[in-house]
Amino acid sequence: SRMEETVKKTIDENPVVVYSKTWCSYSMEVKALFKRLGVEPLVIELDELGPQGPQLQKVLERLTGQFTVPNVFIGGKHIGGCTDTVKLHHKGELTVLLSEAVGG
Amino acid sequence: SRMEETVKKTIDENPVVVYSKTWCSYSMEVKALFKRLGVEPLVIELDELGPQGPQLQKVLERLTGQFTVPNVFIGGKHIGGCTDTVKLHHKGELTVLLSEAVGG
Ligand SMILES: N[C@@H](CCC(=O)N[C@@H](CS)C(=O)NCC(=O)O)C(=O)O
Ligand SMILES: N[C@@H](CCC(=O)N[C@@H](CS)C(=O)NCC(=O)O)C(=O)O
Ligand code: FES
Repeated sequence: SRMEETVKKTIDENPVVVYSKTWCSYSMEVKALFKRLGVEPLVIELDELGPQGPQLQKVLERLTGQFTVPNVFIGGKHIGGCTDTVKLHHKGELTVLLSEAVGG
Repeated sequence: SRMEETVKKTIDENPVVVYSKTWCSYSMEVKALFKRLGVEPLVIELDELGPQGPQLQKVLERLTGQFTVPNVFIGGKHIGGCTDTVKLHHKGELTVLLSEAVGG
């Protein structure tokens, strides 16, 4: 669908993408982690898109199997949610992924 | 207001009360913590109450200064949110409050 193409394009063209909800603490945590690492992800707040928000969430579910927020992509790859991203960071793997994606 | 009276009554009559949202991970975390401690709070899911949900959130804000979920009460006292409850637990104070409230 058109929306699926838009999401794929967004994920491919931006090194770090976070689909989020403004009032969700898990989304805030992931955004704060990237900020601490000096990375500025492209953040898409699903609750600020009106009816397109829930539609986008369904598209993300079709593409990744994950309906929930935050939904994180690095270097075009689906990473997962907040707990997945934090786990990668604790293993020292997040900065590696980020430098590959952002370093280009 | 009537709703304020209902909330005050609920908080006074139940040793542990959590105002929550079903799909919120912070609310899930606080509910899971109580479960691990063998406590069964009265859980009120604000997103299952229709239009009363947001009204209740406003009443909780008027009574406690806190609009966000989870909103936790123990022994009739306002505790705060997820981070507040977890902090009390780490300090060893949560189980003391719980045994006073639940012990009766
Ligand atoms: N373990 C996941 C949990 C994700 C999750 O359950 N997110 C909630 C909000 S905190 C969600 O998306 N619920 C459904 C929704 O809000 O549409 C993570 O760390 O990201
Ligand atoms: N530090 C607070 C954060 C609470 C918070 O921001 N909660 C969010 C959901 S995770 C909220 O209630 N947002 C507004 C809303 O959902 O109505 C806590 O630990 O409980
Ligand atoms: S909505 Fe509460 S942690 Fe996401």
